[in-house]
Amino acid sequence: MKQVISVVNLKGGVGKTTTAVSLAACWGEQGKKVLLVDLDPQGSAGVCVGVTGSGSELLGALQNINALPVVSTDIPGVDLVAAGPELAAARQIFVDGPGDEIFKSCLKQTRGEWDCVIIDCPPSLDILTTSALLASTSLIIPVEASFLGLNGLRQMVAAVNSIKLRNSDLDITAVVPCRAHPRRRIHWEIMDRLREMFPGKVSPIIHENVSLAEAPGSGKPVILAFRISRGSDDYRLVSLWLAERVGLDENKE
Amino acid sequence: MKQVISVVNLKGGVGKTTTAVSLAACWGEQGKKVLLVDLDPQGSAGVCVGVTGSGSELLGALQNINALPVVSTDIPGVDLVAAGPELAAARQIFVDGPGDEIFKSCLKQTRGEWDCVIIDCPPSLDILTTSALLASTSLIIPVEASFLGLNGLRQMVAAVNSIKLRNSDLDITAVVPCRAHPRRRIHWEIMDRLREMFPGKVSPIIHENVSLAEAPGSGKPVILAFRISRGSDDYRLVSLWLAERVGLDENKE
Ligand SMILES: Nc1ncnc2c1ncn2[C@@H]1O[C@H](COP(=O)(O)OP(=O)(O)OP(=O)(O)O)[C@@H](O)[C@H]1O
Ligand SMILES: Nc1ncnc2c1ncn2[C@@H]1O[C@H](COP(=O)(O)OP(=O)(O)OP(=O)(O)O)[C@@H](O)[C@H]1O
Ligand SMILES: [Mg+2]
Ligand SMILES: [Mg+2]
Repeated sequence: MKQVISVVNLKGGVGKTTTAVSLAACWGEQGKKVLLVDLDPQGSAGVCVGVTGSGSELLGALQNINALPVVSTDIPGVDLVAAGPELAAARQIFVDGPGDEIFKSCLKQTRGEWDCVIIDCPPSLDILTTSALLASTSLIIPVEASFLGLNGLRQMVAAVNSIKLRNSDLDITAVVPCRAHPRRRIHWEIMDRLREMFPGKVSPIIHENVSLAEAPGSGKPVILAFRISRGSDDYRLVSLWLAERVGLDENKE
Repeated sequence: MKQVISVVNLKGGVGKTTTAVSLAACWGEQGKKVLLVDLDPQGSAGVCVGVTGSGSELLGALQNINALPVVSTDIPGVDLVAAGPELAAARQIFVDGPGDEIFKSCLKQTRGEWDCVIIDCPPSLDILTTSALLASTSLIIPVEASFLGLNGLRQMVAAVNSIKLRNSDLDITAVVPCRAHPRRRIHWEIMDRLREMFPGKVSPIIHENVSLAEAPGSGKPVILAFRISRGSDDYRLVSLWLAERVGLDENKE
């Protein structure tokens, strides 16, 4: 069973899209085949890999319970399911009940030779995020080391625990500290709290770094836009730390 | 007609809550009376003023179309309508149609001597944000000077234009550049774009500053937690720049 990994956090602007796109690109660089699914109507993940769309094809696939519309990208090893503003209509169409299982069956019908699927989620606990959680085997939670970030994290954990009743495979694999300022006192206070809440699951940190703020403007992930940069180093390290935890390091032979 | 100001942006983590809370506190300091309404189930605005809640009272008021539940805070001049995780249920209950006008009629029934109402919105274009837009006379859009931020802004503007058909009072009053890094090249590129898109409406900038990252942990707005700080200076300046634009500078006598 290939790994389905959701990158999720109710708190906005913590680095979900940056993490989903960077991990997909790093694992692609290491020879893996990755399907990157954008479930955020903002379509940020697509923008980061140079693909913009309206979201109507993805919405159509969900409405008809078909295979997801997959496009190739310029990023080695990475395919994309693009989103866009029209995807927001899914929130009205699939109001709860069995509606949140639709995405999982669309994903099952989607044919391709991928080692893993990475899903970029929107900043809310709505039907789109719930659908991703129901289809996933593991979760990566990017967290900004901030007080408001901790507040959102508690709500996130409560939501995950209630989804686990319907999807027993689901597990929080890692918490990734993003946009980190290690010279701020608050950084260490929050890191201590994260290690208490998620022992053994806190990854190496991703520093706040201009390469990560500028990469989306080039339509390329940071490891292609700024090969030698703090952003690239940090994500390469985290991608290796995570690979064994999501079962990507086994040799395919 | 007292001003009803929504602080809104689909993009997450740009500084909506920080801006809503800081403006309320600054105008309170200048002798105004402000009602701060938290419409985000994360309840971040409440956390910033030392009040946490479940959101069940606000949800109840919306369900029964009653006056909003107002509590006082330790912040001079500022009252609060608190949110919390249970507010998320409103998304399922008021699925579109007249459901999004409910908040406006609850606000009309809410009695109090306020000079203005400030609404902190969640990072999505859902029923909660739409409800706020329908009840508002002016909009403040915090923006992080980033490429992904611009992408979300275009969607935001399209959504506002469609709401204007139902609420002709609505107007984008200001775009507030938040978490700014003026030493980055990308900052100036994006600022130029913002001034083209919103001529005359771009406020002075709010710098990225540790005081604003740490203030929420104290349960106080930055002007009370760190009286002398970059964060306080920046928001005091922006609050004065905005006061005349939202009609708060007229003397009440
Ligand atoms: N480590 C970093 N250093 C500097 N900038 C970063 C870093 N990580 C992300 N960013 C920038 O911060 C902004 C927020 O990141 P991103 O969009 O990935 O967060 P998100 O959680 O996906 O946001 P949303 O909640 O809107 O989906 C983006 O402009 C991004 O370019
Ligand atoms: N100018 C600033 N300098 C440093 N940190 C800031 C600044 N403005 C906001 N922050 C911090 O950045 C994080 C995001 O800000 P905030 O929560 O206000 O954004 P938001 O748009 O309300 O987020 P959400 O989309 O989750 O509602 C918070 O931890 C906040 O403390
Ligand atoms: Mg995102
Ligand atoms: Mg907020």
